[in-house]
Amino acid sequence: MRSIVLANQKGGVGKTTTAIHLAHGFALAGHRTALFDLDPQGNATVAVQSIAADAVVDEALEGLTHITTNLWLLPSPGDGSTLARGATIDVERLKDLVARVADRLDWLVIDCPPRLDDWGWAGVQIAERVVVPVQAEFFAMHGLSQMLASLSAAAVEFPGKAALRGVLPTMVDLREPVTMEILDDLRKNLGDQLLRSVILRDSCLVEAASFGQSVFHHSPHSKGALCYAELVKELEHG
Amino acid sequence: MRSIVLANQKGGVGKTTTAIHLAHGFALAGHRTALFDLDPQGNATVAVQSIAADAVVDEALEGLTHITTNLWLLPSPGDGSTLARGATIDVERLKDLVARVADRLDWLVIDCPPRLDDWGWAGVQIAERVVVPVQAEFFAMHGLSQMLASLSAAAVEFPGKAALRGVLPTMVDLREPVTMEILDDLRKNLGDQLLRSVILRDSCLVEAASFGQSVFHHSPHSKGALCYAELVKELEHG
Ligand SMILES: Nc1ncnc2c1ncn2[C@@H]1O[C@H](COP(=O)(O)OP(=O)(O)OP(=O)(O)O)[C@@H](O)[C@H]1O
Ligand SMILES: Nc1ncnc2c1ncn2[C@@H]1O[C@H](COP(=O)(O)OP(=O)(O)OP(=O)(O)O)[C@@H](O)[C@H]1O
Ligand SMILES: [Mg+2]
Ligand SMILES: [Mg+2]
Repeated sequence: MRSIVLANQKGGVGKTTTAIHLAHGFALAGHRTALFDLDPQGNATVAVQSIAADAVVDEALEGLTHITTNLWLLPSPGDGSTLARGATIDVERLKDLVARVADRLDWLVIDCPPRLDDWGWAGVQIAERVVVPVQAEFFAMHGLSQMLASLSAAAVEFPGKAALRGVLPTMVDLREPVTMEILDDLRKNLGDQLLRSVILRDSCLVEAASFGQSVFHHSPHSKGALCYAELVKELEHG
Repeated sequence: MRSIVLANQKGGVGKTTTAIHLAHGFALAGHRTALFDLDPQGNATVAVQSIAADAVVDEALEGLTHITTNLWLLPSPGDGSTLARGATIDVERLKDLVARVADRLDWLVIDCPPRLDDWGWAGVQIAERVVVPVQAEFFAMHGLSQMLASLSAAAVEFPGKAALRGVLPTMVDLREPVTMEILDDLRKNLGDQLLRSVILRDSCLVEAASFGQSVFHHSPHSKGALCYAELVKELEHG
């Protein structure tokens, strides 16, 4: 089983949107996949509510919810209420679950909250590799170097985990003139640490989430669907 | 002294951008203002580094940094490193500071991290009023109702604090056809809880932040500057 966590302490950069579409993309490609929602806010859990459509969903797997063909979900730990903060995470129990499902899954995709708190830190220590979504904006590099430094430290603290798979530019708006300049900058600064794929800004992605669907069902020919399909391929072959 | 906190558990909705421009806006309007950066990530602290330009900045105020005319800063508590997580917050000491500066300031503006953790919760309990920035997107209402429920609970737990001043649509992109529909929806659902002001999407805001400046200096005639000027007026008279 290969595992990948979406992590960035910056808020609203597309961690959840990417986690959902990687998980569904791997599943559609025929890989048995689990999506772990480690964010008490539960955005990923909500956004896949209607993903099943007409699929048969009754294959038990260690208490994970079977949500569509080839795809299981570990739902969000919180009821999402901010008054449920301080819900303590049992990392050992989580590692245990990962160990139990490892031989029955091909892929594990993990969504984290922003600010790398306990839940985010747990996500980083149970995943072999990390993808860091980043907005193609001026401000992106500042928080990014901090984030990459933290991941290097994590990779030392948790041998075999938290290795950087790559940085993923998200919400890329080609109507904004500075965007190409920023992508160039990212390539110069990151070299091979920058993934080949880029996720273009596409309101179909937002719309799909509001229907509890992935864009692969909701708008399969949209920019969002095409970009995430590319990313799935890139990570399959990585 | 009037106090306002920017809070929303959702990431990347414009809390920091709004906090900076409210603080600078009040200062430019002649009000003595403090900006408290309660986010260990320190985005606000970084984004005002060059705000001083040529202003005289030497008026001591209880250990706050005098950053430009009429504007003081309580810098971020973290060095921003995610490895500094678990830095414990001393809420009593923070309340103490607020009490000491109250008679020498007209406005206090507080920036919070996403996910209403300890630092966010502290922000909510030291501010009389809360502004909740929200992206004008399909998904916005879901997290918002949760957020407003948490704030109602906070207002009960901390009498005289955490009263909702209003919800502020941010990053409003008039090129997106569904935007007007979403704003209409917000107005229907929220009524008077929705502020009159709306912050349009404007890359000048991102650019200004990358120079450590506010848009009022960097691009004073931009959409971003005009929108935030409107918001400052609305809150001054509220
Ligand atoms: N490529 C895209 N084009 C347009 N909108 C997008 C795109 N990717 C994500 N979004 C939208 O931007 C918002 C933020 O995305 P998302 O929730 O995935 O970010 P996040 O990093 O998980 O946020 P948080 O830090 O709060 O967990 C959502 O409303 C989402 O639907
Ligand atoms: N009106 C706007 N137009 C264009 N870009 C904007 C606008 N408001 C904010 N941004 C940009 O969007 C990104 C997120 O904004 P910001 O950092 O203020 O959100 P936040 O809610 O404080 O995020 P976090 O949850 O990580 O603290 C930043 O790069 C910022 O420069
Ligand atoms: Mg998320
Ligand atoms: Mg912020």
